[in-house]
Amino acid sequence: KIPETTIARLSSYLRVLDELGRMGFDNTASYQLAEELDINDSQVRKDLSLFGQFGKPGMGYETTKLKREIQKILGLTRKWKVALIGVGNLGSALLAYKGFKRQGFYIVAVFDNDPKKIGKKWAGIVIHDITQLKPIIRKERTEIGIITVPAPAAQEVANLLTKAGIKAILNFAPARISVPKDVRLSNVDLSLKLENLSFFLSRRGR
Amino acid sequence: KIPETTIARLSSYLRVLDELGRMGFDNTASYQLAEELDINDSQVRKDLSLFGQFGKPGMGYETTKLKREIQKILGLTRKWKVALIGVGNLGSALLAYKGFKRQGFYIVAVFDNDPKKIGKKWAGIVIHDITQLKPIIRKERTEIGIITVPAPAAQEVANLLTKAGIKAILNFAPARISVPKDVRLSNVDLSLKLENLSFFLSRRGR
Ligand SMILES: NC(=O)c1ccc[n+]([C@@H]2O[C@H](COP(=O)([O-])OP(=O)(O)OC[C@H]3O[C@@H](n4cnc5c(N)ncnc54)[C@H](O)[C@@H]3O)[C@@H](O)[C@H]2O)c1
Ligand SMILES: NC(=O)c1ccc[n+]([C@@H]2O[C@H](COP(=O)([O-])OP(=O)(O)OC[C@H]3O[C@@H](n4cnc5c(N)ncnc54)[C@H](O)[C@@H]3O)[C@@H](O)[C@H]2O)c1
Repeated sequence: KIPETTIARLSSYLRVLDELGRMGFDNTASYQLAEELDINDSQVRKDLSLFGQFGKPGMGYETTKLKREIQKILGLTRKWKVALIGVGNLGSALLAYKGFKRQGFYIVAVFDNDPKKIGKKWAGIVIHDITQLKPIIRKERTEIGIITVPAPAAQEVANLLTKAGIKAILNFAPARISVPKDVRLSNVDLSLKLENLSFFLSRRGR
Repeated sequence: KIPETTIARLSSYLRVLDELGRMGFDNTASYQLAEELDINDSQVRKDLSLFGQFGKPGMGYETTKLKREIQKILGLTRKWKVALIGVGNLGSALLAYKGFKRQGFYIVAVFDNDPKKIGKKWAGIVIHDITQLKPIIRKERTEIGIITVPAPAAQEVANLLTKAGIKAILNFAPARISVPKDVRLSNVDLSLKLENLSFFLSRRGR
């Protein structure tokens, strides 16, 4: 079972490799990835060794080859269709964000329950009625769901998503939601990011 | 030097302790925190030992006491004033999000450069002209800056923030920005969250 932190580091290695590739580095040493991310060289090599034998001892890794390997591990060598529920401020921002497409994630279906929004277009996509979730998700063959509705609606939306066959959910609502055992749930809480800053600021004061 | 992952785990321990406290657990064992977060018991104890001697061997920790200790470590026993720049979709969503206040982070000043937005009120707060950043940040004594402007504007906004005395920045724009050595910069990239899901989905297929 691969730890969450390892998966997150793999995503970070990918971004560093991307940049190193653009800067002309055909080969990458583990210490370069380590330095860029402020982690131990041994951690990088330990992470990569979990998935196979990449690179040659003393020779480092071929940049594009390692990048490709990590993309495979993270499932990024294909496109993923995403459904988003709750086209409010946050949902609209995510819908317009180009960073997701860059990694192969395409928001192809969006839903809301506000009659003023249903049927309207946003960022080139029509907003569907949430009551049509199951047939549209099946027709579009989306595999990932993003929840950006208010907290009280989050669990019912998660239920609709899992009943429609979605096996992976990214939840932004500040609500503890439960999903079936075979569904992967990831919760986003941006206050964690602010706490990382307050940790730093409060130590700085000494 | 405390690793980033440790700081993130401390925030997670806090949330678990909060819940355990609400459920009536006056005492908490490290394995309870470990189980809830799907990490090793030893990792929990290792993290906490970095900051002091909490709890008694074999007795666990007093829930409210440990919660208080972690809040101190993370700088959460006081309020923090936050400035936000870029009141678009994402900025508006963050402005309305109550989760930040719950941890003591108050967005007290927001800025934009769009004449249609400047002077208007959003979520009870007036949108200031970005050209007034320095005097307002000084007057409000904000210590944290949030950047939610488009990528091309991110660096110039970061420069304005650091020149105004801000020492901690949370950046959402997909741009690599540089800050002075004594400024803490945290970047948010939500596609990392989606990659955690695609990792899971692509392995599931086998
Ligand atoms: N995780 C974080 O760090 C973070 C940050 C900001 C916002 N949020 C959360 O994200 C969510 C969205 O925030 P926002 O500012 O965009 O809110 P919003 O009110 O602007 O948008 C919510 C949208 O969901 C729709 N909706 C409500 N109930 C629905 C239902 N049952 N089915 C379908 N659609 C429904 C609404 O019509 C609206 O369009 C909130 O839960 C908020 O607390 C989280
Ligand atoms: N990190 C992530 O995962 C993630 C997710 C969604 C959006 N984003 C990013 O967040 C940013 C905001 O996204 P959005 O959808 O809210 O965009 P938006 O266009 O709706 O909002 C941008 C706001 O910034 C203002 N602005 C532009 N230049 C400015 C300047 N120089 N000074 C002050 N204000 C200025 C605009 O007037 C507007 O109000 C973008 O960079 C986007 O790529 C990141």
